[in-house]
Amino acid sequence: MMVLAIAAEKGGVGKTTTAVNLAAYLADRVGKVLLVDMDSQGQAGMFLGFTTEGEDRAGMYEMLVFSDPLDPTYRPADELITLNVRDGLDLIPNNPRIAQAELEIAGREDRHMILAERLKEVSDRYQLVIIDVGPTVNLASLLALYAADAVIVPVAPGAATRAGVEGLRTRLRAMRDRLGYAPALMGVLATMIDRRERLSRNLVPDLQEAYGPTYAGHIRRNVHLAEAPERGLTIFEYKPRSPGAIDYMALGDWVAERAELV
Amino acid sequence: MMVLAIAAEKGGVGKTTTAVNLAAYLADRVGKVLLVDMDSQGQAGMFLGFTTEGEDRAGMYEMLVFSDPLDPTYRPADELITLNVRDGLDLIPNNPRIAQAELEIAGREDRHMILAERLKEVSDRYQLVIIDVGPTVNLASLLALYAADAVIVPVAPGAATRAGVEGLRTRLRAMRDRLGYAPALMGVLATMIDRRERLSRNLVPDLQEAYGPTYAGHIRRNVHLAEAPERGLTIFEYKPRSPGAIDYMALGDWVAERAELV
Ligand SMILES: Nc1ncnc2c1ncn2[C@@H]1O[C@H](COP(=O)(O)OP(=O)(O)OP(=O)(O)O)[C@@H](O)[C@H]1O
Ligand SMILES: Nc1ncnc2c1ncn2[C@@H]1O[C@H](COP(=O)(O)OP(=O)(O)OP(=O)(O)O)[C@@H](O)[C@H]1O
Ligand SMILES: [Mg+2]
Ligand SMILES: [Mg+2]
Repeated sequence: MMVLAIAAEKGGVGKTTTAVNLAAYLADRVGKVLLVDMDSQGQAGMFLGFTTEGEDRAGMYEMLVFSDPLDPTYRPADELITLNVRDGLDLIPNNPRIAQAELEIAGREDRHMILAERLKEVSDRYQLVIIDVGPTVNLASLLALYAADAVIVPVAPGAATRAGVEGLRTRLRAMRDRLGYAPALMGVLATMIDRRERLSRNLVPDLQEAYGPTYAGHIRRNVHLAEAPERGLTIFEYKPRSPGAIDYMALGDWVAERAELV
Repeated sequence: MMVLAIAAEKGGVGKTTTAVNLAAYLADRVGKVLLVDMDSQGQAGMFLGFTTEGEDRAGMYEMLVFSDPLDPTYRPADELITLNVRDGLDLIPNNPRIAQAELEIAGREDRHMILAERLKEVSDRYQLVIIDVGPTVNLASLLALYAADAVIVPVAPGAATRAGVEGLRTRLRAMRDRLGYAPALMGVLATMIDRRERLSRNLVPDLQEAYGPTYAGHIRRNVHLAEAPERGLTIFEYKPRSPGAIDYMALGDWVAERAELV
């Protein structure tokens, strides 16, 4: 099982769009995939048509808080997963209660390892786990990075793009120093690329030069990628021949090869 | 003195762009303005050409941690402000150390009031304080909302836009219940509006209908707004006759009137 985190310290760069469409595409191709939402907004579920309103749906809060096998409140991980949100794709949904979970686990010595341990419980069921990491430096994103084998960083044209990637790399180095582990940087992905705009035209060669083989390609700005989530559909269900669908298929192939999943 | 928070639970919707350009425009018109960066990225300073590399520049970490007047480490608020980043505009910069500050103040009974108390220390110097609030539900954003008299919520076209505003309103209601105070919703601002796209065309009437007099107007998608921060310039310095500059001037006038600053 390979655990891949989609993380960026900048907001609105396409983390959730990438996590959801990558998971949906690879679920058909490489076997069973688990999509993990580590953002308190619960957007990954919403993009697939699951609302977080149904507070009674178990998810990340239970995963983190009822995670100690020696405690009577323990609940096995496989009970807390929403099965078959799409063919071959399961989901751990999230909602704002995760902020409460952070407080409840803050005192545990092993808190940074909790998600990694929970994913180990189900490692025989999935080829790939994809984690949508929220934009903030907090305990939830630390758990996600500690559980991940590798990271993909989406970068959109605009202010301080390179600082976003370097900020994450600095964070990974600090993790390695303090906790003895950090995921590898698998790829830097240019998103929302519109060839008509100078910022987009500059970003692609900038990233290629700075990151070489770690450059994962680019996703064109495509309004269908923004419309699909409103209908709770992946880009492949909504507009399978759109530039967005084509670009995320190319990314999926690039990831499958790098992760030696095919 | 009026304290206005620019907040949205969704990332990348134009919070920092709005905070910086609104502060710069109003600093000329209504008197002295203080821009407060409550986001660990430190983007507000970067948009104005101040990098967070100079770790030795005092800012939000010191504001929060050395804030107890009875403690020998106390440092007065006016010492920690970067003066005259533009005519009539001062700045409290931020950097990732704020995550550390959150841990250091987590045990204090009055932690949610710390920023509000610090701003009171300088209330005789400023007509207006504008706070750029990061996209997450965390202690830093709670302090920002508790210190604010009113909130403007930027909303960009795309997935779950209305849920973003309603999520914030729910949070304000919960604050009122638990802490006995919450800021008023001054305005909902549509951002990145491109008339050629259906999602943009739908968003404006949607918001007008849902929020009536609280609808603050819209900012057109304008590439100059994305280019200006790369040069450390406000939109007024970079392209004063661009659609971005015109739209932010209109917003500034709307805010000045509502806040009775003129
Ligand atoms: N390539 C693209 N072309 C056009 N729109 C896009 C593209 N990628 C994402 N979007 C839209 O941009 C907005 C932001 O994308 P998304 O929510 O995936 O970003 P995010 O990084 O997950 O944001 P957050 O920081 O809030 O978690 C959404 O409305 C999405 O539909
Ligand atoms: N009206 C606009 N037209 C075009 N680009 C814009 C507009 N407003 C903001 N941008 C660009 O979009 C990107 C996101 O904007 P900004 O950083 O202000 O959002 P934010 O909500 O502060 O993000 P975060 O959640 O990371 O704090 C930036 O690159 C910015 O330059
Ligand atoms: Mg997201
Ligand atoms: Mg910002």
